[in-house]
Amino acid sequence: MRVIAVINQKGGVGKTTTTMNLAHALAKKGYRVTTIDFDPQANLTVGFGALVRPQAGIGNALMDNIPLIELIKPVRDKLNLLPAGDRLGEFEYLTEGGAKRGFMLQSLFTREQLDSDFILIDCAPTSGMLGMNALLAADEVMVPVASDFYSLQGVSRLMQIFNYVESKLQRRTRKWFVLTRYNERRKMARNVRDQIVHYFPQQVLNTPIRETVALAESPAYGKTIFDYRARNRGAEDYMNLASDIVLEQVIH
Amino acid sequence: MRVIAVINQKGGVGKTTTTMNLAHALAKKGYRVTTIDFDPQANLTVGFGALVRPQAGIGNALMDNIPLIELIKPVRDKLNLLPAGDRLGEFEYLTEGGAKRGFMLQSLFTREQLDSDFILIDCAPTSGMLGMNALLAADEVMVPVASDFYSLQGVSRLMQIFNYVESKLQRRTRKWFVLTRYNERRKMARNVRDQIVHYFPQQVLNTPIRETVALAESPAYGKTIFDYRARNRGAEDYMNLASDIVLEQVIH
Ligand SMILES: Nc1ncnc2c1ncn2[C@@H]1O[C@H](COP(=O)(O)OP(=O)(O)OP(=O)(O)O)[C@@H](O)[C@H]1O
Ligand SMILES: Nc1ncnc2c1ncn2[C@@H]1O[C@H](COP(=O)(O)OP(=O)(O)OP(=O)(O)O)[C@@H](O)[C@H]1O
Ligand SMILES: [Mg+2]
Ligand SMILES: [Mg+2]
Repeated sequence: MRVIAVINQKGGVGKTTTTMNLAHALAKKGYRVTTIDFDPQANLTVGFGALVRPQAGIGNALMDNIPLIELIKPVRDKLNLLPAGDRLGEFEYLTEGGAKRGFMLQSLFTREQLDSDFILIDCAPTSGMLGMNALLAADEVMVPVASDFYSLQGVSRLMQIFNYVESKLQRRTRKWFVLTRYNERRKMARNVRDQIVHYFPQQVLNTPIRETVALAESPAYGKTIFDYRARNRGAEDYMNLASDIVLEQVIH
Repeated sequence: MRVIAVINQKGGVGKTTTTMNLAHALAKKGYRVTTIDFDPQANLTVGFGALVRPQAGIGNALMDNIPLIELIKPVRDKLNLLPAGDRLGEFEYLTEGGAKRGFMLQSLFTREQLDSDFILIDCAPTSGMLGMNALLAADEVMVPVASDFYSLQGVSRLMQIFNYVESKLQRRTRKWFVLTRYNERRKMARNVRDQIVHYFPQQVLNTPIRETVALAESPAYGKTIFDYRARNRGAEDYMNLASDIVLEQVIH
């Protein structure tokens, strides 16, 4: 079972778009996938067409000890979603519990075995309590990097945070980078790709996800790219990214 | 003096790009402007070319009571910046102080008069402590709305948060919306514009900021669009947006 946290504290770099579409691509390849919407804004839940009001989700598992089995919803064939739920915002600002608050998601996974080939955790654009919990619960981290300057800046800050946490806790997670919102014709996009490949050799997944309007449209219909436009290049890119993560194919 | 918080908890919608370029446009029109980088990620500070390490900023004013006068840096003619500073991340997770923690920025403004025609506060993509402080310290709110579905979704959630806070505190701020990353040829962009104008009549500023690669490139050089490509359409859009906010020109 591979537990992958999709993390980048920079906003709007494609964390949710990647979690949703990569998850569906892996499911289409036959893997059993569970996605966790770990953002109180619940974009992933909405994107799958799975939002209801009120809703219980990962927030309630953490705050109210509701068993995961009662919260997980099948959203596609071989693809399950643990929605954000209405209490996740409170969890972010939980004050009691001291340092072990960072381990609550990890303990949840230990207590309640999730039966999946892949678990993908869609994170919020913050590096606080939610980000810490995701990092500590995961064995691998996937960092979507949009093809612009602030995104690149965000990566170096993120790496400092990871290195600090990992040295304190004597643990290491594997890191993968995904180029998102990529436009080969833009010099800036090529620069960002070159910088990321330079600083993280053997860690940048092979397929850049190109800027494609259908990827932005599909969540408006509660659909993944595979539901919405299965032969679109956005579907092709995410299917190729799924092969990349399975086979660990990186840019050389 | 107009105190405007640039707020949207959705990531990557153009808060920082708008704060930086709108501020410079207003300064070029002769207004005295102070910008506040209220995001621990310090994108605004970097975008102006004003980041140094270590750096004291608004976080230190709030946490250490350093006077603002010692922290404010002139960054352009008639344009000052109060950088994020290294302690702002801690302020976000401050636990002592109870409910009045939300009023700390407001009290700071009351105690230390900032002498400006406009104060623009660039906010982080979160709706926690930082967002609350900005909302309560400002008289007006500017909401950049990127031209896609999740951005639109984010607006309705943001409005619920504003309405809740404002009814509790019996106060109202003026709200402005700015269409960002706009592409007239995309149906989705036109839909987002139509929805925002429909739900917020008289509140959507007249000039949509078009998707323009120079706007994404300029911060890589520590430049605003006016420093980088002054005759570019990105500069034109932000200069027009500056007229819109001064004259309160909205889409009808
Ligand atoms: N490859 C792409 N092509 C076109 N649009 C994209 C692409 N990737 C993402 N987008 C759009 O860009 C916006 C930001 O993407 P998304 O919401 O997935 O980012 P995020 O990192 O999850 O944001 P947040 O930090 O707010 O959680 C969305 O409207 C999305 O539909
Ligand atoms: N009109 C535009 N044209 C082209 N690129 C743009 C435009 N507006 C913003 N961008 C780019 O989109 C990305 C997101 O913009 P920006 O960082 O200003 O958003 P933000 O809302 O401040 O993000 P965050 O939530 O992370 O603080 C940046 O790389 C920026 O350069
Ligand atoms: Mg997201
Ligand atoms: Mg920003």
